Formats: sequence, structure tokens, C-alpha cells
Amino acid sequence: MGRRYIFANQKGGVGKTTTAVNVAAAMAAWGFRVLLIDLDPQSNATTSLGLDPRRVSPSIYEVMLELAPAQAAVRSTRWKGLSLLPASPSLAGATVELQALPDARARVLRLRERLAPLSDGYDYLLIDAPPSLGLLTVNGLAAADGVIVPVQCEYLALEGLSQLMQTITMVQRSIHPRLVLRGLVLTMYDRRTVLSRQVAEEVHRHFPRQLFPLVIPRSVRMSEAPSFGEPGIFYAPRSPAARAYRKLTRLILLGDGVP
Amino acid sequence: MGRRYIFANQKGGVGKTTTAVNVAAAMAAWGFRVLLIDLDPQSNATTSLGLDPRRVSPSIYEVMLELAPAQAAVRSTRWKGLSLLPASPSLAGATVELQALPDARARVLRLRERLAPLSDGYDYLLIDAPPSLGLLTVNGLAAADGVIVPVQCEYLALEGLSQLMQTITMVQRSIHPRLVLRGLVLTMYDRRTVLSRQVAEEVHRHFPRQLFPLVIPRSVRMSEAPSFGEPGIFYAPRSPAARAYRKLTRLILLGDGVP
Ligand SMILES: Nc1ncnc2c1ncn2[C@@H]1O[C@H](COP(=O)(O)OP(=O)(O)OP(=O)(O)O)[C@@H](O)[C@H]1O
Ligand SMILES: Nc1ncnc2c1ncn2[C@@H]1O[C@H](COP(=O)(O)OP(=O)(O)OP(=O)(O)O)[C@@H](O)[C@H]1O
Ligand SMILES: [Mg+2]
Ligand SMILES: [Mg+2]
Repeated sequence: MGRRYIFANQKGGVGKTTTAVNVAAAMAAWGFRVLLIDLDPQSNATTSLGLDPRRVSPSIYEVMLELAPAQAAVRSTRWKGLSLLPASPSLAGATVELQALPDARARVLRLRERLAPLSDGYDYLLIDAPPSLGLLTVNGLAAADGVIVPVQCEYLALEGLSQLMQTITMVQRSIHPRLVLRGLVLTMYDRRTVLSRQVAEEVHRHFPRQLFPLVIPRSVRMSEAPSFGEPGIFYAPRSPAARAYRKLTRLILLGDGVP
Repeated sequence: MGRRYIFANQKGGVGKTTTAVNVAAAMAAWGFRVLLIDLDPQSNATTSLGLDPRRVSPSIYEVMLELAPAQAAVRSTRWKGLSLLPASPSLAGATVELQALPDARARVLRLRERLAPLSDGYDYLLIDAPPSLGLLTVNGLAAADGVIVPVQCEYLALEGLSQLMQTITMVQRSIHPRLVLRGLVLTMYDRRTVLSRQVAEEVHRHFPRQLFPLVIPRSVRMSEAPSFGEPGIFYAPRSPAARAYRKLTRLILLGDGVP
């Protein structure tokens, strides 16, 4: 049974996609079978692995609407062990279609049902969520075992954490009691600014046991990588951010008790 | 009749809130009567002006659901000429409630109707949109005269522009033919990186006539300002980013033929 993690935070631009892509890549490089699932209509995870979201079909949209089985949408990538369930812009329409379902539980459990047949084929299934707490993200939370929360080292990124925690609690209480907060990870840390340090201290104060003991430094190499269609840890393997993503991945694997 | 602009881009973290807040502040400082409307459940524009979104009531949520008239939710701020129609986290629930309305046009025209009584009291109404192309943003597009698109100087920020343009075209064709693209503005430009220059060139190539002829430089002073509850142009008036926001505001006012 593959472990399933979702990278979620409704604050935009905090590094959800970059973290999901690089953790997936690091795990695959160490021999794990990983499926990255793009659950964002922006399809940035799909682009980051070199595919054109406008040309992928079937994608997660067809899977969510039961037009295709999940396995039919899975694609292999250039990297051994790393597979992708891509998104396309049509995913923006899925929310309205799911909202129209008569049964409230069916609306939020659709992704979990559609992914169930896939779980045994992978060691990890990693979900990249959109910047919202709407139906797509709730589907992702219901389908995951744990939540990994990237937190940008910016003041405005602090604000939304309580709303996110409330949503996780709501999902635990209503449909998925075993969902856990796997951890928070500080991203785009700039050691030259006081702000980064202040935000890091604040997050540590509120989440002392759930904050991964590292920071992902700001590094332009990370933001260049998507234009080459490859994960930052392959594009610039010796960059400080790449080293930090490998450390984060080791901590996730160790915490899971994976050999 | 006040002019209405929406700051929209579904890509997260590109500077929508920062741009809306600083343009609103600059206009108010030059004597215009400005209403900033926070249409994002994250309520970052509300926080950026020093209010606590969890304590504001009524907010835009009650206005959208016809529980309170817009005027009742408007608050004055510390700065003369600058008023705020705040958001609160409850706004996240508005989408589901609007979606339940039987008439498709009523769903997307709600904000426009609710703001109509306000227009004469202000020179400008500026709307800060959430990072999505869902019902809230479509309501904002239907209520606006023009769209201002902040574009972060990052590769992934380029990807989503075509989806945004398609959504604007859809709104023009279905409900609001007079909606215009007022302009794009490059944000968080870092002149030390090749990436910023490449993205700027790419945006200029695709939108030569609609790109405002300036860049908003990356500046930590801008991201510190929200923690003090004040716009960056007041918190750090001599910073390069503050100067750039004043220039942007001048260009908007000049283009509107406003004395
Ligand atoms: N460590 C880093 N250093 C520098 N830039 C980074 C870093 N991590 C991510 N970025 C860049 O910051 C931007 C935002 O990151 P990303 O797109 O991963 O965030 P996100 O939370 O997935 O955004 P969205 O909310 O739109 O889904 C991207 O342009 C990305 O390339
Ligand atoms: N010129 C700038 N220089 C440095 N930091 C900036 C600048 N403009 C904005 N920021 C910071 O970048 C982050 C993202 O900006 P902002 O929140 O305004 O974007 P947004 O598009 O409104 O995000 P969302 O998609 O979550 O609504 C914030 O922490 C903000 O303080
Ligand atoms: Mg993303
Ligand atoms: Mg915002």
C-alpha cells in the first residue's frame, strides 16, 4: 500500500508545486516508485516535468469525472521510478461538476475512490494541491494519509495557517479520521532578511513538533528548473535548495520507517 | 461613476494583493476617494490595512449573500480617502452558496449588483481577487471595468496567462462585453537574475501594448509592510518598489484621463 501525501496550502506561491516535484524526484532517484498527482488546474507540476498540459489526455479531469480509469492517465517520465498523473486546464470545470452530485460525501470522496486501484503499484503517491480550500483540495485531503504544508517565509503566509488547520480538522471529523499533519516545511528562506528569521521563529513557536528541522533556501536555480521541464534537484543538484530538498526527503522517509 | 479595476491572476503569490493595496494607497494619497474590496477568503488585503479578518462583520461575505448592504460593510482606514470593504474567512463558503442559485447569470452578477449603489461615492473601486478562476473571480470580472494583471517574473507565472485571457474573453462574450484588459504589470523583478529579464521579454513579446512600461522590483520592505498593517508605499516610501508603485499609479490615472 503506497503512502499518500498531499502538499497543501491555500496561500498562493508558497512552493507547493516545487516541493512536491522535488520530493517526488528525490524519492525516485533513491529507487522508490513514485506517482506525482497534479490536482491544480494551473497544471504546474505537469509543466515542471516537461509535459504540455494542453495536450495531455486523459488527465486527472477525466479520472475525477469517471471518464477514464486512473491507470489510463498515468504517464512515465524521463526519470526511472517517477510517474505522473497530469492535470489539464479542463480541471477547472471539475469543481462545478462535482458540486452538482447529490450526495455530499460522494463529492469529497471521488479522488480517493479513483486512486484506490493505483495504491499497490507505488511506494508513494504525492498530490500537488491548488491554492484554495475548495472541493479539489478537500478531495485531495480525503485521499491522502498525511498533509505536508510548505510555508513561505513571508508574513502573509503565516496568516492562512489557522484556516488550513481548521480545514484539516474538518476533514478529520467528517470523512477521514486517520488523516495526519505530516509536517510543515519553510520555503524560500532568505537568511539576509530579518523577516525570514521572524517568520521561521513564529512557525516554530506554533508548530514546534511538526516543523521539519530545516529550511529550503531561496535559490534562483529552483525557479529556473521548470523552464527546462525538470526538477530542481536534477537541474542544479549541488545548489543549496537541492541539498535541502534531499534532506527533507530523507526526513520524510526516515519518519515513515522506510528502509 | 467610480472606475472599477480588478487585480486578477490565478497563479498564486504573484503580487495581486500587494499591487491592489499599494495602488489604492497611492491614489488616496493623491486625493482620490478609493474603495479597496477584498474578494479573497484569505483576506490578505484586509490584513494588509491593519484589520483582523476574523473580527470584521459584516464583510464581503454578508454583502454577497444579501445579508447586509455593501455600504454597511465599508470601513474607513487610518488613511484619508482610503476605505475598505473587508473579507473574512467565511467568504470561502460563498462559492457553494452562489453555485446553488438556479439562474446561471445571477451567480456571476451578484457582486456587480451589490456594488452598484456604491459606485458614485468613490473615484476608484479596486478589487483584490483570490488565486483562482472560480466563481468569486468571475464575479469580480463581471463587476469591473478593467483587469490589471500582476505577473511575477518567474517561469511558472507565464504559464497561466493564456488561461486567464481565455477567462476574460469568456466573461466579455457571455456577460460583460465592455470589460477591458487594462494592463499587465511585472512584479518582484530581480535585476540580478537572467530569469527575470527572460520573463519580462517574453511578457513584452506577447503583450507589447498592454504591458505597463515599468517593473516593480523585489524589495523585502514590501513584504515587511503587511506585518505593520500598512501599505508598502507608506511603510517604506523611498524604497525602489514604492517608487515603482507610485509610477504605476500615475500611469493608470493618466491613461484614464483623470486630472
Ligand atoms: N526555493 C526557491 N527559491 C526560489 N524560487 C522558488 C523556490 N521554490 C519555489 N520557487 C519559485 O517560486 C514560485 C512559487 O512556487 P510554486 O509555484 O512552487 O508555489 P505554489 O505554492 O505551488 O504556487 P500556487 O499557489 O500558484 O500553486 C515559482 O515561480 C517557483 O519557481
Ligand atoms: N515587490 C515585492 N518584493 C518583495 N516581496 C513582495 C513584493 N510584492 C509582494 N511581495 C511578497 O510576496 C508575497 C506574495 O505577494 P501577494 O500576497 O501580494 O501575492 P498574491 O498574488 O496576492 O498572492 P495570493 O495568490 O495568495 O493571493 C507576499 O508575501 C508579499 O509580501
Ligand atoms: Mg502550485
Ligand atoms: Mg492575494
